[in-house]
Amino acid sequence: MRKIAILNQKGGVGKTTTAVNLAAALAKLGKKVCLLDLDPQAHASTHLGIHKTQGSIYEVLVQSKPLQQCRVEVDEGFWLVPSEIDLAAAEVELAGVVGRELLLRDALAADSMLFDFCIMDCPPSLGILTLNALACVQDIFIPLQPHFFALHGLSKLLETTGLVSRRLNADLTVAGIILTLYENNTRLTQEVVADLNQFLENSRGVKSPWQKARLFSTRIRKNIKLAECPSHGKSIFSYDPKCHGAVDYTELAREILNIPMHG
Amino acid sequence: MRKIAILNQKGGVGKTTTAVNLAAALAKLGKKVCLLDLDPQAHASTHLGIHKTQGSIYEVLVQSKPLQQCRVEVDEGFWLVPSEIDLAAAEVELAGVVGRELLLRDALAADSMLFDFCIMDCPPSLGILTLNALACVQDIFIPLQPHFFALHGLSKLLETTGLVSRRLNADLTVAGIILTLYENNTRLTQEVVADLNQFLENSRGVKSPWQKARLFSTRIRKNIKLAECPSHGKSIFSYDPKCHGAVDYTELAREILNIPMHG
Ligand SMILES: Nc1ncnc2c1ncn2[C@@H]1O[C@H](COP(=O)(O)OP(=O)(O)OP(=O)(O)O)[C@@H](O)[C@H]1O
Ligand SMILES: Nc1ncnc2c1ncn2[C@@H]1O[C@H](COP(=O)(O)OP(=O)(O)OP(=O)(O)O)[C@@H](O)[C@H]1O
Ligand SMILES: [Mg+2]
Ligand SMILES: [Mg+2]
Repeated sequence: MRKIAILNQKGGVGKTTTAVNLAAALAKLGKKVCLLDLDPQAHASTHLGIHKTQGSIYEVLVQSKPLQQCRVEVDEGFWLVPSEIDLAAAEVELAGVVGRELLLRDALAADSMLFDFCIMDCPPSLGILTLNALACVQDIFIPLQPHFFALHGLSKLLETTGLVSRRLNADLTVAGIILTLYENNTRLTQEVVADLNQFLENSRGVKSPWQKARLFSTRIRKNIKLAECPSHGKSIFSYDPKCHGAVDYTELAREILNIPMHG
Repeated sequence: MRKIAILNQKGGVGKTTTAVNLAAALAKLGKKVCLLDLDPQAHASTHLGIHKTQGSIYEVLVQSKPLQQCRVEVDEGFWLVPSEIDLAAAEVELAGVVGRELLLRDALAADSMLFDFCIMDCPPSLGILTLNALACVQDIFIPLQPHFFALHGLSKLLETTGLVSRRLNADLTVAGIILTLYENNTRLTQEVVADLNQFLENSRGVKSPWQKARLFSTRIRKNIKLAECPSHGKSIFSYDPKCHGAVDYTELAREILNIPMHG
């Protein structure tokens, strides 16, 4: 099972939009996908019209409830473990717990259901919830809006992945950066993309979790449909399967699966 | 001194852009303004090209350093107390401290320097840093992007203001909602604005901190200049004083000061 954390401590850069629609795209391509909503604001859950019924990720982390009991099937091959607002309390409740960053890893290890992909939507912080994701995934995908603060936050994010990789999870790698809310025609976008490419170039020779990180060639263009579909409790594929948002997330899923776009 | 928290736990909705440029606009209109950067990601500080030199809000909250010693003058009548990444640790360090939500209130009470406005840029969460702001301000301004999750987060935010108002700060009121990243031509925008207006209408009769909250008539339009100026370490007024971003934040400042736009 390939485990992927969708991570960026900067707010509002398309983490949830990416987690939900990439998971949905992979399921449409025939993969079996589990999405974990790790944000107390529960936007991924709300996006898919799901409220906690049988259990939430809060109960998994704080009360050791099995993932199996909390998981709901959203669509064919597409499962969700929802979040709830109580998860905000977890950061304080877990503060003193031994191995508090490894609770999700334990929960996944105990889970018998098989998936091709487990995708985790992280909150806009590098706190205990995000650390739980980092401690058990192989890949980090970083959605990034090509604005000024993009580069600033990136070095702090990478520093954290370095720490987790050394202390908790030797398998951790930054697979790549997904450009989101992409608008090609601005000079700011071009400057930030150039800076990012430069940064990734410079990291190639030095051993680190982001040594092989790349800019995904698929860019998620700004498309109002992606902002509309959460209000209908749907992924973009159930809402408007022909719009740019759907095209872009399908293309990203194919890139991740290494299937040629028209192959 | 009028104390204002710029608050919304949703990420990336223009809190920092508003805190910085509203503070700058008020200073341009002759007011004496202090901006407090309460976000460990220190974007307001970075936006203005300031790194902590003599002290940061972390030392104020955790080590009781006087605000006076940390404050830097950014521009005429415009002062900043910067943040730094160590502030992220404060949430854990302060977890057990008695009266941990009242540390900023104490610091402001001990501050002898007089300002017309103290504006606080809050992080995208309702944790201890944001609570410190809520425990000592009179007004909350909520920057809000008219997208689906806007309304969802709003009720949780208001619930928190209710708690703080009852337990810690009877003066707390939600003054208003500032529409940000505003693009008039989408149906989604119109729907969300209509829902917001409805919600505010319904709240009029019930005693609560948001009973008199209004939608500011000034809307901050999407303008790439606002995204560019942080990379130059400037407010919009030093970067491009004639662009829409500068016009909108000046208009917002005037609305707040109750000066007619052309009066
Ligand atoms: N490509 C896009 N085109 C248009 N709107 C988008 C796009 N991607 C995201 N949005 C909208 O932008 C807002 C922020 O996106 P989203 O909530 O996915 O970001 P996030 O990084 O998960 O935020 P947070 O840090 O709060 O978790 C949402 O209203 C979303 O619908
Ligand atoms: N009116 C606008 N027009 C264009 N870009 C904007 C506008 N307002 C903000 N931005 C840009 O959008 C991004 C998010 O804005 P900002 O950082 O102010 O939000 P925030 O709510 O403070 O985010 P966070 O939750 O991470 O603290 C930034 O890159 C900023 O430059
Ligand atoms: Mg999110
Ligand atoms: Mg901010």
